[in-house]
Amino acid sequence: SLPQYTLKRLTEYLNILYQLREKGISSISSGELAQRMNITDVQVRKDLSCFDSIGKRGVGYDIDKFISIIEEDLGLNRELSVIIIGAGRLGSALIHYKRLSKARFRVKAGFDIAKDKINKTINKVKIFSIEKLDEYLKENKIDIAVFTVPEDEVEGIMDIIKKSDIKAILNFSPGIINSRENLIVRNLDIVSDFKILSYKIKEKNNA
Amino acid sequence: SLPQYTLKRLTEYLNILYQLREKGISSISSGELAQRMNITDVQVRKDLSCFDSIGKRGVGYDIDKFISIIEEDLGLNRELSVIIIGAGRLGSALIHYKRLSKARFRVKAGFDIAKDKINKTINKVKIFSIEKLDEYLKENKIDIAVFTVPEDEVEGIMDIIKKSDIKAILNFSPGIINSRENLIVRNLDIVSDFKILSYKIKEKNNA
Ligand SMILES: NC(=O)c1ccc[n+]([C@@H]2O[C@H](COP(=O)([O-])OP(=O)(O)OC[C@H]3O[C@@H](n4cnc5c(N)ncnc54)[C@H](O)[C@@H]3O)[C@@H](O)[C@H]2O)c1
Ligand SMILES: NC(=O)c1ccc[n+]([C@@H]2O[C@H](COP(=O)([O-])OP(=O)(O)OC[C@H]3O[C@@H](n4cnc5c(N)ncnc54)[C@H](O)[C@@H]3O)[C@@H](O)[C@H]2O)c1
Repeated sequence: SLPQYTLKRLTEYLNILYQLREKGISSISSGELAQRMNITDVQVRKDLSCFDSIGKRGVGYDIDKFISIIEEDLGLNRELSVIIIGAGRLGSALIHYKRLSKARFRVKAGFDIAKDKINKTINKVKIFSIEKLDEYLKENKIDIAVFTVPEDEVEGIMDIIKKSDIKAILNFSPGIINSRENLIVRNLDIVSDFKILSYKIKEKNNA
Repeated sequence: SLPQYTLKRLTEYLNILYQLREKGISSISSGELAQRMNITDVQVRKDLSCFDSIGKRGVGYDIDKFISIIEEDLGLNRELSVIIIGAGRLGSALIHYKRLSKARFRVKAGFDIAKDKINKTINKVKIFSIEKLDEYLKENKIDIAVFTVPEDEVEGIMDIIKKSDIKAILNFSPGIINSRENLIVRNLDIVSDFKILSYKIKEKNNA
């Protein structure tokens, strides 16, 4: 089982590798990957030591092979179905986000409470009333639910999700939802990324 | 200088600590923090060993003290000014996001190209024409620029940002912007979080 931060790094390697492949570049050394990631060569090679078939050190890693090995390891060789709960600004940004479907995460439906959003179609995704969520999940296999609703609405929606076969939640709503035995939860707060920038700005000012 | 992943963990500790403080809890042990973070006790204590004034092991860390030490270390004891470039779905979600201003990141202005968005005010933030960005940055001290524009627009906007005194970019637009000597860049792609969920779902299915 991959540690949390190796997992995160692997998704970041993927982003760099896709970009290089698009430019027609076919191989990359661990040193160059480390430089682009702003981490040590040692760290990169440590991460890749779990994959013995990636390629030879020194010669550089073959990018296509590298990509397919990480994708396979992350389980990205299949489609995962997604619903967006709360089709507001953030929810609709995700429904429109092309990279999501390119990465094979299919948004199957959205749910909302507002009359002017229900029964509309956004980027081919139908928005249903939140009242229909329970029934929808009985009739449709959904892997991931995304929460983009106001904070107070989370608890009520969690009651429905917990009874369903949904495997994981990506939570953008304020408040931490705890993972439980049958439900993987990832809480995302963009403020953390601002705080990381705040530290780096402070560091640079002190330099 | 804190390593990348310690930095990320510190922001995550903060989120947990705020939540506990709101519930009126005044102390927490490294073991309990580790459990909530789903990481090892060893990792937590290793991260906190850089802060010798946090508190005694065994007794648990005082939450108020813990919070103020991390906040100080991350440079969060001051306001940072932010502009949002691209006031669409994602950009306006950030302009409305209350937690951002609570964490003292002040959105001073937005910029856009669409006639129906320019000269509007969203959540007290004025949206200017992108044509005015150059001049605005000469007259206003801005710390962080957020990019929430379509991919092809990034390069032209980068030309303006590079000439200004902006210290850091938080980039949501597709494509990786490389950090350079005088500019800190953080590229964020929510697809990575979906990929992490994909791995955890695959792992659970295999268990
Ligand atoms: N995690 C982050 O980094 C981050 C960033 C921005 C916003 N947010 C949060 O995400 C949430 C959404 O932000 P937004 O800007 O899109 O707000 P929004 O108001 O545009 O969207 C919220 C949507 O949820 C709908 N809704 C309300 N109650 C509902 C319910 N019970 N069931 C289904 N839908 C319901 C609303 O009708 C609306 O369409 C907010 O809580 C905001 O604080 C988080
Ligand atoms: N990183 C992520 O995880 C993530 C998630 C969702 C969307 N996105 C990306 O973020 C971007 C914005 O997404 P969105 O859903 O808000 O799209 P949107 O179309 O609602 O918003 C884009 C805004 O940029 C404006 N714009 C276009 N050209 C401009 C220019 N030259 N200068 C200033 N403003 C300009 C548009 O008028 C529009 O208001 C897209 O590129 C999208 O792919 C990234």
